Amino acid sequence: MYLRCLRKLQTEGVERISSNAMAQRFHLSSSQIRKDLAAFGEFGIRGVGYEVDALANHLRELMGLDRTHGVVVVGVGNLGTALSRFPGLQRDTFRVVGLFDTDPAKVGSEVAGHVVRPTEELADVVAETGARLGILAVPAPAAQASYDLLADAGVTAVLNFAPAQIKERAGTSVRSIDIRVVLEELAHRSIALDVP
Amino acid sequence: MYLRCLRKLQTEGVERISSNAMAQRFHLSSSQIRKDLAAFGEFGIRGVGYEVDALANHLRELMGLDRTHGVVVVGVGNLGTALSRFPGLQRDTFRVVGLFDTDPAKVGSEVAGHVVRPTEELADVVAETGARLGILAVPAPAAQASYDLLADAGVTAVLNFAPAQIKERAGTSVRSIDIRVVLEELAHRSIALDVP
Ligand SMILES: NC(=O)c1ccc[n+]([C@@H]2O[C@H](COP(=O)([O-])OP(=O)(O)OC[C@H]3O[C@@H](n4cnc5c(N)ncnc54)[C@H](O)[C@@H]3O)[C@@H](O)[C@H]2O)c1
Ligand SMILES: NC(=O)c1ccc[n+]([C@@H]2O[C@H](COP(=O)([O-])OP(=O)(O)OC[C@H]3O[C@@H](n4cnc5c(N)ncnc54)[C@H](O)[C@@H]3O)[C@@H](O)[C@H]2O)c1
Repeated sequence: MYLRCLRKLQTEGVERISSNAMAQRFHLSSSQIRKDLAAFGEFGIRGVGYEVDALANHLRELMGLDRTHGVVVVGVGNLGTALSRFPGLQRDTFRVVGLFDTDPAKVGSEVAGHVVRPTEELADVVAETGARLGILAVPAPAAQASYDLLADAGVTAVLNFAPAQIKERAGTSVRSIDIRVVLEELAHRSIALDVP
Repeated sequence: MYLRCLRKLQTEGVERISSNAMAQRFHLSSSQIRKDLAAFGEFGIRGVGYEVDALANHLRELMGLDRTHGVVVVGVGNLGTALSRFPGLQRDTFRVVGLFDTDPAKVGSEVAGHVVRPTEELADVVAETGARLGILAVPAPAAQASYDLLADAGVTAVLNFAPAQIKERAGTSVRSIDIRVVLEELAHRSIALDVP
């Protein structure tokens, strides 16, 4: 969670921030922040605060997030294509390492520098690349089966976009994303209703 | 926020939940939950709890969320198309009411039952439909200008997917979504590092 806050600050170009300012922005107590960061071996400079980039890098390193994590995408339709082509997923921490589809018209085509492969090859690609993250961008009826395929292949975390309830298996966490939930939060904030 | 929790429960098909169970799941104190819900005129049944659907509907009604909110999408490429075709945005609380693009090849084509219009028509459509929410699915260099267009048209909240820093204007809140932040949280949870 600190990383998420720090990332936000980084995207905004903030270079330094005091624990008080962080406390205000992210709704935490500043003493808790200082305590947690000290536990990571990070001590701010009194009156100045913390250096955002250095802090973020240190936390990422501690959490093993400075390696590149392979991501496989199942379902190369509109959403899958958009995600595969996203510049942020071509290098850095998360990198798309395989694209899979069942449509023979798509298998063999090239998207974002990858050749789309049939789902039968998913387990091999996961084994070769050590990818541990999967994205489901298939239609709802195919969601559970595609999740199972990812779980069988050894993927440990799945981001699901299909509007379907996924029966989770031990060892492969899944999170479903629904843009309506995001729109709801956005709508609340802009109506500025201070109701929880 | 309660609505978000309740929505999750609804998606999981949970019909009843006690304040203790809610407290556990959503990291709140159960007395705070009971107190807040009582302020909304909702009182659980001792030993039984709250009826999830009824509670969600009541809160939505209180917050004015039971109306349909119009959403306009700017940028009808892979991502814009996927979002426009999402079944969850065809009816219910949030409904796509207009699609806009600058590519003459796309303007005039039909996507998800809507004819893609040129961005010059955005202000009119927003005025006619009363849409207050916008989604930016344009390339990064076009993001600020597209946000400004939405703000000028009277949209009050924008969801931005372009990897670009948006200079926010008063009256039109903007939230940028980056799938990497979501992947990061997912990766943490599955590594099960209990570090914040
Ligand atoms: N969560 C959200 O907010 C949100 C937003 C937009 C779209 N969606 C959902 O994302 C999914 C993808 O949307 P889209 O517009 O890209 O759809 P699409 O129809 O364009 O693409 C789906 C792709 O999945 C492939 N496919 C089908 N079954 C498969 C299987 N078993 N294994 C691998 N590939 C398979 C198809 O061949 C196709 O290429 C849909 O379920 C859609 O409802 C969710
Ligand atoms: N936030 C994320 O995690 C994430 C994930 C995937 C894609 N993206 C981003 O979403 C955006 C769209 O991705 P995509 O794959 O659909 O791209 P795309 O190139 O397929 O589509 C972009 C569309 O925007 C249109 N467009 C360009 N300038 C415009 C303007 N001024 N007004 C209206 N329309 C305009 C283009 O004609 C095109 O149809 C990109 O910025 C991409 O980087 C973000």
